[in-house]
Amino acid sequence: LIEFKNINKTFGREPNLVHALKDVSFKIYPGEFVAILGPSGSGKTTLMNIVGLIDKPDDGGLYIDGLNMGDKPDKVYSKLRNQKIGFVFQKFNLISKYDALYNVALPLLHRGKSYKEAKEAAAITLDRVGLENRHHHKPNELSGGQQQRVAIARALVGESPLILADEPTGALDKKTGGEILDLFEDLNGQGKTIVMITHDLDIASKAKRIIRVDDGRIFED
Amino acid sequence: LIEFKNINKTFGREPNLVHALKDVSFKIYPGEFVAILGPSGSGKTTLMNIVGLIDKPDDGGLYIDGLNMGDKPDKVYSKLRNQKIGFVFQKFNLISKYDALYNVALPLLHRGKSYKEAKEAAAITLDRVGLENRHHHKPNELSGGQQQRVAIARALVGESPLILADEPTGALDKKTGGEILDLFEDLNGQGKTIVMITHDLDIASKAKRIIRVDDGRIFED
Ligand SMILES: Nc1ncnc2c1ncn2[C@@H]1O[C@H](COP(=O)(O)OP(=O)(O)OP(=O)(O)O)[C@@H](O)[C@H]1O
Ligand SMILES: Nc1ncnc2c1ncn2[C@@H]1O[C@H](COP(=O)(O)OP(=O)(O)OP(=O)(O)O)[C@@H](O)[C@H]1O
Ligand SMILES: [Mg+2]
Ligand SMILES: [Mg+2]
Repeated sequence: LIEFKNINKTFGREPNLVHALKDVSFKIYPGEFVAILGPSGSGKTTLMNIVGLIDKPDDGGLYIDGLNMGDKPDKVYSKLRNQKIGFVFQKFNLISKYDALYNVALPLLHRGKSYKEAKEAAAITLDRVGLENRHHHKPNELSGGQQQRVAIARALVGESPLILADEPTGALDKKTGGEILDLFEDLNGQGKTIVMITHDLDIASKAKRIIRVDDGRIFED
Repeated sequence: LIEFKNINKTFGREPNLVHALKDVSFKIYPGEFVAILGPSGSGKTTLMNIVGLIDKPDDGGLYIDGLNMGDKPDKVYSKLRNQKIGFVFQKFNLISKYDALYNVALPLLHRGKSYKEAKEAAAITLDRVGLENRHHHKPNELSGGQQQRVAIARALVGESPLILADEPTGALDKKTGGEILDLFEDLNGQGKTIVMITHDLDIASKAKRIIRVDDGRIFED
């Protein structure tokens, strides 16, 4: 499904050059449940953003379903992203002027679904993450963990085959975090591919494979 | 040091009225190390924002060092806040156009320290949270956990007697989170009062007292 071949990514320039990913190679197959662990600043989000087609490597090959993404125009990236990927961002990236329901409906509206259909699916997904009474709250009228759950709902509403989650339970108590993890396990059971960055070793132990990131390099047992 | 007497706080209005804090009463004494736990949405941040003098109760009494805050003008709140409180916010609240060093220097500049003095103290504090090589990175050039550590450094740079931390290790791996906790324990050993919201039971166990929040009410063992 996803292949990295000798991928490098740097930010900034001398003397502030940061080599965030160094010669990273791995494959993720359809239906896998992968946890990505590593210290703060080690390159996990940078790696995930390339998997999620919202950033590009400086060097090396990125293959999606065998397709070499390197020479494709931006609209191929955004089309694949909209149709195939649900992404829970580390900083949530909710739109502050819209309420929870509309934020979650947006990916479906972008795919051309009707307003009625998109809102119904958004309502169901918000309920599934425990936000039944918060549909019409805007992000700044929600607690940190509630905002995180809106971000999760938005990633799941489109029933995408690939779900990327950058620390999806960081703002949640143990019980609520466990419920979100159960949800991901159910989706994986339905055949969806899940790639999840987490700092929580209990959460990581639920995944079937662990990739560790340290100072821009990856390690697997 | 801090006393809540029958404090209530609501948001919104019917039919969307949220009763975020319900008849909350407790005291926190100088030098304590208190952990606040509870489910997502239970009212912890709302409580902390009142302790931190950035929000006010709708009902009930707030006393700081015996002073009834209820009838004081806003400039008494902001003066106390600037001089006495270091606050690590759940969403960090960094200023995106300034680099890490300037963000951390700001509380000292607000107190009238010289630019040179403020930057020196900021540099030392950033180093203490492991960000030696990131002084001139802006927030969007930092990882999630690095941004959190800038927020922590900013809360600590003024050596305030009261440190409030809303989920200060939420974006950190176990090791880095442990280092931050050691830092808080050192500061508590120096006599500073620490009030910390956390979802992590290991972190909570390091505190000397636990206050639980559930659906707007507080409970203590
Ligand atoms: N401006 C607002 N308008 C309406 N409701 C609000 C507003 N701010 C907070 N709330 C509600 O008040 C309740 C308490 O919020 P608070 O942020 O204190 O929770 P919390 O315990 O910090 O949660 P978390 O662990 O998720 O950060 C939540 O249910 C939230 O939806
Ligand atoms: N725009 C940028 N300019 C300069 N450096 C950057 C930029 N973005 C990220 N970095 C650096 O790249 C490194 C990797 O960042 P990344 O966000 O991938 O880390 P992470 O593993 O997700 O960390 P965390 O667990 O703290 O979220 C960090 O050291 C960070 O400072
Ligand atoms: Mg990250
Ligand atoms: Mg909160």
